[in-house]
Amino acid sequence: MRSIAIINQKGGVGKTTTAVNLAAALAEAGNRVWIIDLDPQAHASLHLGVGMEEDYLSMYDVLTDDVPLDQVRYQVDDNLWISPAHIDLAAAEMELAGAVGREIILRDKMQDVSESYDYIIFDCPPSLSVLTLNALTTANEIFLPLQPHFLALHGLSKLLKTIDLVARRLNPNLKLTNVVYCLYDRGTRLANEVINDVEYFLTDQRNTGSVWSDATSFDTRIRRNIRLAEAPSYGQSIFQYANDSNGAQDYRSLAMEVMQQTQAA
Amino acid sequence: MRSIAIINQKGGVGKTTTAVNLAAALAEAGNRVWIIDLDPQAHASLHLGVGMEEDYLSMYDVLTDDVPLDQVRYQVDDNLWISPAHIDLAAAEMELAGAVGREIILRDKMQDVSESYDYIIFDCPPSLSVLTLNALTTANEIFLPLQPHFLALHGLSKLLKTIDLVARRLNPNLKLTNVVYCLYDRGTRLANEVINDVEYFLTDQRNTGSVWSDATSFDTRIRRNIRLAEAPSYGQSIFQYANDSNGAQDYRSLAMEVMQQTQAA
Ligand SMILES: Nc1ncnc2c1ncn2[C@@H]1O[C@H](COP(=O)(O)OP(=O)(O)OP(=O)(O)O)[C@@H](O)[C@H]1O
Ligand SMILES: Nc1ncnc2c1ncn2[C@@H]1O[C@H](COP(=O)(O)OP(=O)(O)OP(=O)(O)O)[C@@H](O)[C@H]1O
Ligand SMILES: [Mg+2]
Ligand SMILES: [Mg+2]
Repeated sequence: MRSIAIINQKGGVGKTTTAVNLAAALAEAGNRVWIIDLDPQAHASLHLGVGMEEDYLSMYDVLTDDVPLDQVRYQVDDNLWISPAHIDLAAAEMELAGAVGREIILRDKMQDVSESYDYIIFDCPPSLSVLTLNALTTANEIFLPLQPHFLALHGLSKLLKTIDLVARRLNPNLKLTNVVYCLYDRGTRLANEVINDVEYFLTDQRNTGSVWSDATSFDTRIRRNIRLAEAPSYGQSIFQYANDSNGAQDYRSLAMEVMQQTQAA
Repeated sequence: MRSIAIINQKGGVGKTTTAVNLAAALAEAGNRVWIIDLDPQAHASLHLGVGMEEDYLSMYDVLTDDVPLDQVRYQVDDNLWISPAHIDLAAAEMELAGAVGREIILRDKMQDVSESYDYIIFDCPPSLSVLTLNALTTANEIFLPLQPHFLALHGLSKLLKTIDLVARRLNPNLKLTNVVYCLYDRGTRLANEVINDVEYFLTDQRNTGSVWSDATSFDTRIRRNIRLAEAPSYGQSIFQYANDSNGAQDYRSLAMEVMQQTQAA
């Protein structure tokens, strides 16, 4: 079982689009996949058309109340489940400020889960708040979606510091294993420059024993493709909405690489 | 004097790019412009090449310590100043949790400012946290940068609720005055659909007396243009970096509309 947190505190880089479509591609290939949406915007939930009823149970209830995770899991397709977020999660930072072990509530609740999955994928908000920390203490690995733009590169050092602290204090299993290039504009000089910088950094850090020293980037780069931005408005994954698009092709190819890694492990 | 908060809790929609380049265009036209960067990512500061020294004074010191705003203002060009952010602002939510009047610290500090400006522009993080609230209690108006994508549309109702609460409880002058379409892909069906939805909403809300009832969208739409994403890596505005690009043209046109509004008022 691989449990993967999709994080990057830079906004709008493709976290949700990757969480949903990678999960859908892995499910299509026969894996049992569970998405956990920790973003108060609840975009992963919306993307799959879940959480539209008035008072549905959500991750807010799991983190702030006695509701077990098993009660907050909805099946959306063959082999694909989601635990939706809720806008009330935005207040969780304050509501949990005084809670004992506020960063490991989710890991604690995971103990009582009765089903097993091949992949658990956490979608996180664009911040390093208590919600993201709950994903980081529960997951075993991190995928970092990265838009190859200069501003997107700049926040990485803070992100790596936070990951390192979590690994040392709360979750020794945690590793940044993969970088996924998203919203990739093929052929622009900027994309190539930023990608070269990242590749140089990853190679330079190899075998230094840090939390990211084994990280590599996937060969698959997710190209900018308007179909990926249209799919959420129909409550569908890219495969249901535009099965022949570049977006569908890229996320299938990404899922293939992920499965090959799983086999090799 | 117009004081404008650039907010949208959706990440990566063009807040920083708009704050920096609109400010630069207004300054080029002879207005005295002051940018206040409240985003812990400090991207507006980085975009203008400020805050690279080790222990520079920043908005963190203003909000959490006795440092006056006048000591945290650096001139970056003719008629253009910036008060930089700092990564330590990320902890401000927790550090200020118990502070008296934590949402109005900035407004309080504004009382002691010795200079006058034509425009004050606040760049905000992608969340409705205490940092954004400080901008909302200080500014008189809000510009909402909006990427015409479905997911970007979905968070608007929460944003409007928050703005309404701030206007009622903390800042009766606050109005959402303008929407700016950013990262506009001309000719895509999605963009047209989302823009139609927004325009319908704005017209429908006209004269209802709410905080957004007078809001309109600018005629200028900021087109997607790779030069806008390259400029920050040189610490420059779009005008210094690529003066003949679509990006420069669009932000000049936007500044023209803003100045026409100011004249008409
Ligand atoms: N490869 C792509 N091509 C075109 N549009 C994309 C692509 N990936 C994501 N998008 C669109 O870009 C916007 C940002 O993507 P997304 O919401 O997945 O990013 P995010 O990192 O989850 O954002 P946030 O920080 O707000 O959580 C969305 O409107 C999405 O539909
Ligand atoms: N019109 C545009 N054309 C091309 N790239 C753009 C445009 N506007 C912004 N960008 C790029 O898109 C990315 C997101 O923009 P920006 O950082 O301004 O958004 P933001 O809303 O401030 O993000 P955050 O939520 O992280 O603060 C950046 O890499 C920026 O350089
Ligand atoms: Mg998201
Ligand atoms: Mg920004």
